[in-house]
Amino acid sequence: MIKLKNIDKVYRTDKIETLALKEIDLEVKKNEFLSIMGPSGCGKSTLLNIMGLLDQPSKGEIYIDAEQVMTFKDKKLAKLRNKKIGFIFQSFHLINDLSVVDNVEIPLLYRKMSGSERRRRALAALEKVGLNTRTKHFPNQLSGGQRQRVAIARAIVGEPEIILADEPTGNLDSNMGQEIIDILHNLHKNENTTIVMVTHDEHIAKQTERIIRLFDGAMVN
Amino acid sequence: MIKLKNIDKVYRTDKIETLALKEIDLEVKKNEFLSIMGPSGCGKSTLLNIMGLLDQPSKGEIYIDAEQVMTFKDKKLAKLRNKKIGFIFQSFHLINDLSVVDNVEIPLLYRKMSGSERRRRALAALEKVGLNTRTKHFPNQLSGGQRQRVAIARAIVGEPEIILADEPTGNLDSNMGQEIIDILHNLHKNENTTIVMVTHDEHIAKQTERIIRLFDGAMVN
Ligand SMILES: Nc1ncnc2c1ncn2[C@@H]1O[C@H](COP(=O)(O)OP(=O)(O)OP(=O)(O)O)[C@@H](O)[C@H]1O
Ligand SMILES: Nc1ncnc2c1ncn2[C@@H]1O[C@H](COP(=O)(O)OP(=O)(O)OP(=O)(O)O)[C@@H](O)[C@H]1O
Ligand SMILES: [Mg+2]
Ligand SMILES: [Mg+2]
Repeated sequence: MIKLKNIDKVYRTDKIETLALKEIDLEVKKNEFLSIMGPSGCGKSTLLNIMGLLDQPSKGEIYIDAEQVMTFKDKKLAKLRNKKIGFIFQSFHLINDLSVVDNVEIPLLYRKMSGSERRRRALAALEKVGLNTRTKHFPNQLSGGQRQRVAIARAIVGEPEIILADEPTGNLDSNMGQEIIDILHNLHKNENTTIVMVTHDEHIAKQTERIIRLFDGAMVN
Repeated sequence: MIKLKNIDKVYRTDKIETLALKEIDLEVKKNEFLSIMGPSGCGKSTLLNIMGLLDQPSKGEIYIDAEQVMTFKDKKLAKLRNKKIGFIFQSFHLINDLSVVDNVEIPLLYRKMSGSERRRRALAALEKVGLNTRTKHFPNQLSGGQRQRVAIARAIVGEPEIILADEPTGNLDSNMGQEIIDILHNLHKNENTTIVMVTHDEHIAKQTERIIRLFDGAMVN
């Protein structure tokens, strides 16, 4: 489903060059539920962003569903992303000027769907994450864990084939965190969703099918 | 050190009134290390913001170091905050236009101190949290956990009497998270710092002296 071949990623600031990813070879099978773990700063978000076509590698090849995407123009990449990938960002990236329900509807704007059908599905996704009493709030009127859950609802509302989740439970208590993981497991089992999840929580990672570990930009074992 | 008497906090949006805190009575002794736990949305950040004089309660009294602060004007509150309180925000609140080291120097701008002494102390705080190779980076060039550590360095750099930490390890792997907790324990032991920490991690909370639990805005047990 997702294939990365010999991926490097270099970041340059004024003073420092960081080799954030080194020779990453990774294949994520269709309908696999994979966890990625590793210390703070070791390259997990960078790897997920590259898988999600949000960032370009400095070197290497990427295949999404067997399509070679390195040659795609921006417009074609965006279309593929919107069609196939739901992304839960580590820092949520909610739109502050839009209400919670409007935020969650955004992925559905790319589809042929009536406004009332969009609203129905957005509210259903918000119900799943326990936020049906906060639909008209704005992001700055929510707790940290509530914002995280809006980001999760937005990623699942379109029932995408691939979900990339960057530390989806970091701001949640253990009960709510487990509820979120159960939602992901249900999508994995019932909708055949392919899921790649970055997490710092061993307990959560152990509930997935495979754990890969990064250290200093490289895969270990 | 911090005394809250019969604190209520009501938030009003267009449609919904939320009683975020209900009749909170809490005394934090000098040099105590207290944890606050509870489900997502139950009022922990609201409670910490009120303790940190960043938000006003709708009802009730607050005493910091025996001074009744409800009558203070904004300027006096800000002076007390800068003098006595270091705050680690759940969403970090770093300044994107300033480098990492400039962000960490900010609490020291309120003191009589040379520029070189400010820089020396900021770099020492960044060394403690493992970020000495990132001092010239900007916040948007950092990983999530690195941003969290900049927020921590900024809160401890002025060696304040009170540290209020809102989920300080949410974006950190367990090793780095424990390093941060060790830093807080050292400040508690060696500098007699009073620390109130919100956390979702039972393992971390058990290492502190007392755990209070919130549910739906009220203290339980
Ligand atoms: N500015 C605001 N306007 C309206 N409601 C608000 C506002 N800020 C917070 N709330 C509501 O008050 C309640 C408590 O929020 P708070 O941020 O204290 O929760 P929390 O315990 O820190 O949660 P988390 O663990 O998710 O960070 C939440 O239900 C939230 O929706
Ligand atoms: N835009 C950027 N410019 C320069 N360096 C960057 C940039 N983005 C990330 N980095 C660096 O690349 C490294 C990897 O970052 P990344 O965000 O992938 O880490 P991570 O494993 O997700 O960490 P965390 O667990 O803290 O979220 C970090 O050391 C970071 O400082
Ligand atoms: Mg990250
Ligand atoms: Mg909070």
